[in-house]
Amino acid sequence: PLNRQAIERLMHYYYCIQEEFINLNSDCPVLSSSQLAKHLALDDSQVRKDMAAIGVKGHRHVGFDANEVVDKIRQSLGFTQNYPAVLLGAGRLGGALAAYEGFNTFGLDIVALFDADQRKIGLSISGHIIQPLEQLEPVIKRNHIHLGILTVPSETAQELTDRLIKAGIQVLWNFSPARLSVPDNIFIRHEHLFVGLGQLSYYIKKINNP
Amino acid sequence: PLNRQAIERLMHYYYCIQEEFINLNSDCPVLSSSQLAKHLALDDSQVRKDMAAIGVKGHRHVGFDANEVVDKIRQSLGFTQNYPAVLLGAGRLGGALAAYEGFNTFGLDIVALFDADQRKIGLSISGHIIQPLEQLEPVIKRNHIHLGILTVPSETAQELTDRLIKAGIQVLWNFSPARLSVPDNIFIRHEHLFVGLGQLSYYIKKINNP
Ligand SMILES: NC(=O)c1ccc[n+]([C@@H]2O[C@H](COP(=O)([O-])OP(=O)(O)OC[C@H]3O[C@@H](n4cnc5c(N)ncnc54)[C@H](O)[C@@H]3O)[C@@H](O)[C@H]2O)c1
Ligand SMILES: NC(=O)c1ccc[n+]([C@@H]2O[C@H](COP(=O)([O-])OP(=O)(O)OC[C@H]3O[C@@H](n4cnc5c(N)ncnc54)[C@H](O)[C@@H]3O)[C@@H](O)[C@H]2O)c1
Repeated sequence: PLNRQAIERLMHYYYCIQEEFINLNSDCPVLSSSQLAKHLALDDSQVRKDMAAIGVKGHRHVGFDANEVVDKIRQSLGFTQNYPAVLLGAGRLGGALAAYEGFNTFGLDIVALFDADQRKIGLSISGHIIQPLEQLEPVIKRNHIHLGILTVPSETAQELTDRLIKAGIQVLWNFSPARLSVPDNIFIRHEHLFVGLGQLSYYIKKINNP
Repeated sequence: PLNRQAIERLMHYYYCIQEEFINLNSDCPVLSSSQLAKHLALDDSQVRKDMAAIGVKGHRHVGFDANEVVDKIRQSLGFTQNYPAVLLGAGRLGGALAAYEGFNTFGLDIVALFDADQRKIGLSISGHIIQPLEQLEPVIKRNHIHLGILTVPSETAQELTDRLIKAGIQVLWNFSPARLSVPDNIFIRHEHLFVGLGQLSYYIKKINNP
């Protein structure tokens, strides 16, 4: 099985190959582990270990086939499946996520949006009609949904989490700052955009203190 | 100097300590490198190396002082400075970022919002008035701004990037899917929320194929 660090590395390889390698070479893009390692400031041996873990065989002195690496990452991480999700909190951030087309190639299919604000019910974002919370359980059951996305204010996040778990949701993508308590069999990924500020702030500090 | 990987690790320690350790122990929270390593699936030796790099001295058989680690990370990454930023594209995502209070403790100060949609000019998000693009250069010069945040559609991102760089911006936080070309002295962080889907999709795949 893959741990959190390995999954993050695979995502970085995926993104790096899509951006750097496949776009540049039209026919058969080949890349070496040292190219990927250098690009992501990793050890060469870590890249080779990761490739072996997902079943990519490199050719000695030649390297890896970029398209094969992308395919194997997509298979290992499950991007070839299609997993439906519900999104709670159709506000600014929730609306931006519902409208973003970049998620489709990763298998995510946001099938329904919910909100507590009566003024939003019936409005549409990119073809999704915002539904009242009474519809939450029936929609989860009807579509066999495993994933719940939370883009609600902190103070409502825990009660909505409890409600989602009771309805059968086992995986949560939480954007609210709330610290959620859930049973051990539930997987939560907290998304904190402030993580990006580490690099930005460090670089600005260097500009201000050369 | 710290490379991208090291900065990401420091951010994970920071978040982990804030969430797991400081909240739980009221008086003097102490943690060991193996506690942090286990929590983040890293090697013990990597944690100790990182602590040494930011000047945190651990006490043999006791561990690190959690408050000291947080302070040293804040200093190393520059969160103690206050850096102003402009945000272009006051739409759904831009509005959510402008309204988010979680960025303040990291030194980010979004001082001005800009948009091309005349209907949005003069509206306010969390106290920020949306300004027309004509005001961009004067605001950047007046406030000595180094950071530009892009939450605009892909097709406008490159021309706005060129305009920001010409006005003296050296650091960019790009949320648009566009691939931006910039001179070597410009630092860009592309934010791709799909990175989070790696873990979510992998976990759902495990649920569907036990
Ligand atoms: N993780 C990050 O880095 C980050 C960045 C920006 C915003 N956020 C967080 O994302 C969340 C949303 O931010 P936003 O700017 O979109 O706010 P917003 O106010 O625009 O949207 C919140 C939505 O949730 C709805 N809502 C409130 N209570 C509800 C309930 N009980 N059930 C269903 N819907 C409910 C509101 O009606 C509103 O539409 C906030 O918690 C914010 O702190 C996180
Ligand atoms: N990185 C990610 O994971 C992620 C997630 C969601 C959205 N996005 C991206 O973020 C961007 C914004 O998404 P959104 O949902 O907020 O869209 P939106 O349409 O709500 O907001 C875009 C804003 O940009 C403004 N704009 C358009 N052209 C402009 C110009 N030349 N100058 C200044 N402002 C201009 C529009 O008037 C609008 O207010 C898009 O590029 C989207 O693809 C990225």
